[in-house]
Amino acid sequence: ITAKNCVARLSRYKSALNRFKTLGFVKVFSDNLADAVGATSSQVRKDFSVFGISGSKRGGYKIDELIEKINNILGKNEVQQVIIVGAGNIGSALMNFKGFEKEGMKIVACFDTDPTKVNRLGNIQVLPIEELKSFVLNNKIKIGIIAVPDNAAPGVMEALLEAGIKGVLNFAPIQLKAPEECVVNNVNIESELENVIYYVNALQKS
Amino acid sequence: ITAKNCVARLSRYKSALNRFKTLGFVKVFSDNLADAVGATSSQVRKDFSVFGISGSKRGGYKIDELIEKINNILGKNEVQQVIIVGAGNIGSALMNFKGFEKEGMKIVACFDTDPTKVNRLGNIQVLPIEELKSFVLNNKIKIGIIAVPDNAAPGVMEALLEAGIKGVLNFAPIQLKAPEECVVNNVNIESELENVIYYVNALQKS
Ligand SMILES: NC(=O)c1ccc[n+]([C@@H]2O[C@H](COP(=O)([O-])OP(=O)(O)OC[C@H]3O[C@@H](n4cnc5c(N)ncnc54)[C@H](O)[C@@H]3O)[C@@H](O)[C@H]2O)c1
Ligand SMILES: NC(=O)c1ccc[n+]([C@@H]2O[C@H](COP(=O)([O-])OP(=O)(O)OC[C@H]3O[C@@H](n4cnc5c(N)ncnc54)[C@H](O)[C@@H]3O)[C@@H](O)[C@H]2O)c1
Repeated sequence: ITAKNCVARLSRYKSALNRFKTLGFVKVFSDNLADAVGATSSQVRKDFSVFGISGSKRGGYKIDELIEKINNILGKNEVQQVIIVGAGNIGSALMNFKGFEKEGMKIVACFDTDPTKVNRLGNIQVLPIEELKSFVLNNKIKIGIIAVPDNAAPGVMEALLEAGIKGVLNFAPIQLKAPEECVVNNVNIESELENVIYYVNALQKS
Repeated sequence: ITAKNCVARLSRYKSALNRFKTLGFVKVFSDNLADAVGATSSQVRKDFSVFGISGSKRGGYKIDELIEKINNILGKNEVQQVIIVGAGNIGSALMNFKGFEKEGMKIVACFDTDPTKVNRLGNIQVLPIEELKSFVLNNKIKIGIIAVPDNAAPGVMEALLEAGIKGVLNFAPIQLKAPEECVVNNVNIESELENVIYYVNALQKS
């Protein structure tokens, strides 16, 4: 299976292509894409060859064709249903974000232990955590987002695995154990900010 | 200057140490830390030697001493002031998060072009974007977070650089150009979720 960085670059090429399209471009060269995502043009061509994407004879790529090819590779040809666990700050920010649906990712429900957060009437329902397993099984959900405090995250991970979830995006600053066949990506906002601060201080001292 | 992954592991060791402390641990071994962050114990020892951290003679590390050493390396001995640009979903989630202050990172103000978001009375003031430059200069702010739409992000980046910002955490899904002496870390939530979906689909097909 392809390396994570390569897939991450593919989604960055896609966002750049969508931006070029809104600017009225019809065709694009690997140099344009390289500049837009901070890669080299040979990296762009290499990534495309990994996924079997080739350019036109006279050079360059037709933007519409390229977007369609990348969308197929990223599994965008069908809507991917996603659930969130934790309707707090992060959970609400994700529920309110309109950008996911444009990209074929639909947040279909959110679960929380706090009864005051339950809302069955909202655009995205917030349901009690007890209903997680039946909801995931009945709707064949494969992807979950963890947005709960670190001490609750391992328990939530177990509940998701039990319900049959195959992929998790985790915002809690804790390493989660998952079996081979479950994909876990971590976003640690605190550590990203600490990282920036470390380098700013290191640059000032040097 | 030290590699980014090494610094990122350091902040993960720190969160694990804080958790061990709340569980009543006093001492810890590199194996414990390796398990907690998903690294190997030789990687833990290697990281510590990069930063000049050594264990006690009889083996293992005193948790309090280790936390203090890591906090010094990460620049936690003084409060780091941070500003946010964009008081939308992400900006509000970051403003409401209590975890930053515990770690010596303090969000001191947020800026927005939308006059209805301005709030000079909140715990963290939301100010008009016109006041960004004077606020950053008067308060010697070095770190900024970009939480605006992708088309507004390059303009915001320029304004931050002009005001003297030295480090940026960017949530907009776009590559930002910055001079050598400015650190930019990107968090692309959309691409992280796309990445999880890609691997879940790839695993299901294989
Ligand atoms: N908000 C931020 O900007 C930010 C920044 C860095 C890290 N994080 C991390 O992201 C995670 C979420 O942060 P937040 O600010 O949204 O927290 P929050 O406290 O606002 O929300 C957490 C939600 O999870 C719910 N919850 C707790 N235990 C649960 C369980 N077992 N099952 C289901 N729901 C449960 C709570 O009721 C609450 O609604 C945390 O791990 C935090 O460390 C957040
Ligand atoms: N919310 C999410 O879960 C999520 C997920 C993926 C990516 N993102 C990315 O994070 C960024 C922020 O997303 P959001 O959901 O918070 O958006 P949002 O629309 O809720 O908030 C954006 C805020 O920025 C302000 N703004 C616009 N132009 C500005 C400028 N030039 N200067 C100052 N303020 C300006 C707007 O008035 C608004 O308050 C976007 O780039 C988005 O693509 C967000």
